Amino acid sequence: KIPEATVMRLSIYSRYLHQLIDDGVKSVSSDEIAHGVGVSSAQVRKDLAYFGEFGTRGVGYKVEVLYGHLMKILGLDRRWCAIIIGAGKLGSALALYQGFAARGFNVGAILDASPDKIGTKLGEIEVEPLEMMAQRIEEKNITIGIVTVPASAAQEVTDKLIESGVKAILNFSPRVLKVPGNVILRNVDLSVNLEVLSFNLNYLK
Amino acid sequence: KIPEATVMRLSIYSRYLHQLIDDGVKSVSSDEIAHGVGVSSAQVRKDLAYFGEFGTRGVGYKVEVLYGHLMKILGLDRRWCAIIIGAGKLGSALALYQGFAARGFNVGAILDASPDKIGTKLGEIEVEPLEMMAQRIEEKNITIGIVTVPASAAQEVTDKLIESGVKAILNFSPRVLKVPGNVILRNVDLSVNLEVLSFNLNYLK
Ligand SMILES: NC(=O)c1ccc[n+]([C@@H]2O[C@H](COP(=O)([O-])OP(=O)(O)OC[C@H]3O[C@@H](n4cnc5c(N)ncnc54)[C@H](O)[C@@H]3O)[C@@H](O)[C@H]2O)c1
Ligand SMILES: NC(=O)c1ccc[n+]([C@@H]2O[C@H](COP(=O)([O-])OP(=O)(O)OC[C@H]3O[C@@H](n4cnc5c(N)ncnc54)[C@H](O)[C@@H]3O)[C@@H](O)[C@H]2O)c1
Repeated sequence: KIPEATVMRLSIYSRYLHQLIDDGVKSVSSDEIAHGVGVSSAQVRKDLAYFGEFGTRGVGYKVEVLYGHLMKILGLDRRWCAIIIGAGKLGSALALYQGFAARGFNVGAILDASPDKIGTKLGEIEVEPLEMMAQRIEEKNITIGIVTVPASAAQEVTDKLIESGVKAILNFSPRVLKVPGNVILRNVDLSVNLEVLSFNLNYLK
Repeated sequence: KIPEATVMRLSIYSRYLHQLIDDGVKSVSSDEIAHGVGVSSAQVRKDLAYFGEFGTRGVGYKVEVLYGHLMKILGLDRRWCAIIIGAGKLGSALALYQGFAARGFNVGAILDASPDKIGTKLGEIEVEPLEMMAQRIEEKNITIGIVTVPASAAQEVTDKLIESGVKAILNFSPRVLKVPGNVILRNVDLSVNLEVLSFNLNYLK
């Protein structure tokens, strides 16, 4: 099993390599990657070793080749389509966030239960009622459901998403969701970021 | 240097231990913690070993004692106060998120540059103009600045926060910020969570 921290670092390495490509750099060493993203070069080599041999010892890696490999491993050599359930403050901020499209994730539909939200526009997309879920998921080949509803509605919304065919759930609600074994669930709690700050403020004192 | 992934796991262990305290459980083994949060027991022991000896071999850990240690290491044995700059969709969703207060982080003030936002209420707090920054940071002993403004305003807002005395910045804007060496900077990009999903959807295929 690949540690999640490794997958998140691959994402960071790929963004760094993308910057090198923009700057016209042709080859790079693990030391340079390590320095560029703020980890040890041993960590870079360990992370890449999970996926086979990429570079030549002593010569380093060809930037374009390594970048292509990483994007393929992360599944970013294709586009993914997501659906957002809950067009409230968080859901709207995510719907309009340019960072998703830049990494290959499109928002194919945004649904909400409230009449005041249905019919409003978020960028190019119109907020639709929940009844449109199965149709939009099929039409746009949506595999990822993003849950930004209150805790009380989260499990019911998740069950509907899975029934309608999504394969992965990104849950922002403060509720522990139950999903079948063949569905990937990831919970986001932004307070963990604050705890990393409080750890550093406390530890470095 | 403690790996960031270790700090994030300590946060998860502490939440799990909190649940055990609620359930009246008095002692727990590293195997049980590992099983409860979904990592290996070797990982649990390795993470805890960074901070000294906590349990007795063969007997396990006293839940309340270990919980107290972890909260102290994370700096959560005290409360922290944060200020949010940018009362847009994301800033308002963060201002109202109960998860922050539950982990010991209060939002002491919310500022914005736009006249339509100033004077509106988010929960108990009124959105105020940027001129109030230094006063609110001093009055409420604020150490963390949360940046939820557009990329074009992010560096200027960060400079003002640091001038006004914050010690750490949580940046949501898609801009690479420059901060002095004595200020802790953490960038959040929610698309990384989608990439962990695309990795798993791709890898498990
Ligand atoms: N994980 C984090 O770090 C984090 C941060 C901020 C907010 N949150 C959580 O995200 C969720 C949304 O927060 P928000 O500030 O956007 O809240 P909000 O009230 O602004 O938005 C919630 C939206 O969900 C809709 N909704 C309610 N029930 C529904 C249902 N059954 N089906 C479809 N839509 C439904 C509402 O109409 C509303 O538009 C909350 O659960 C909140 O706790 C999490
Ligand atoms: N990191 C992520 O994963 C992620 C996700 C969503 C949004 N974002 C980013 O978060 C930021 C906010 O997104 P949003 O959807 O809330 O946008 P928004 O437009 O709804 O909110 C931005 C707010 O900032 C205020 N503002 C602008 N200039 C300011 C200044 N100089 N000082 C103080 N306030 C100022 C505006 O008045 C507005 O209220 C954007 O940069 C966006 O790209 C990041």
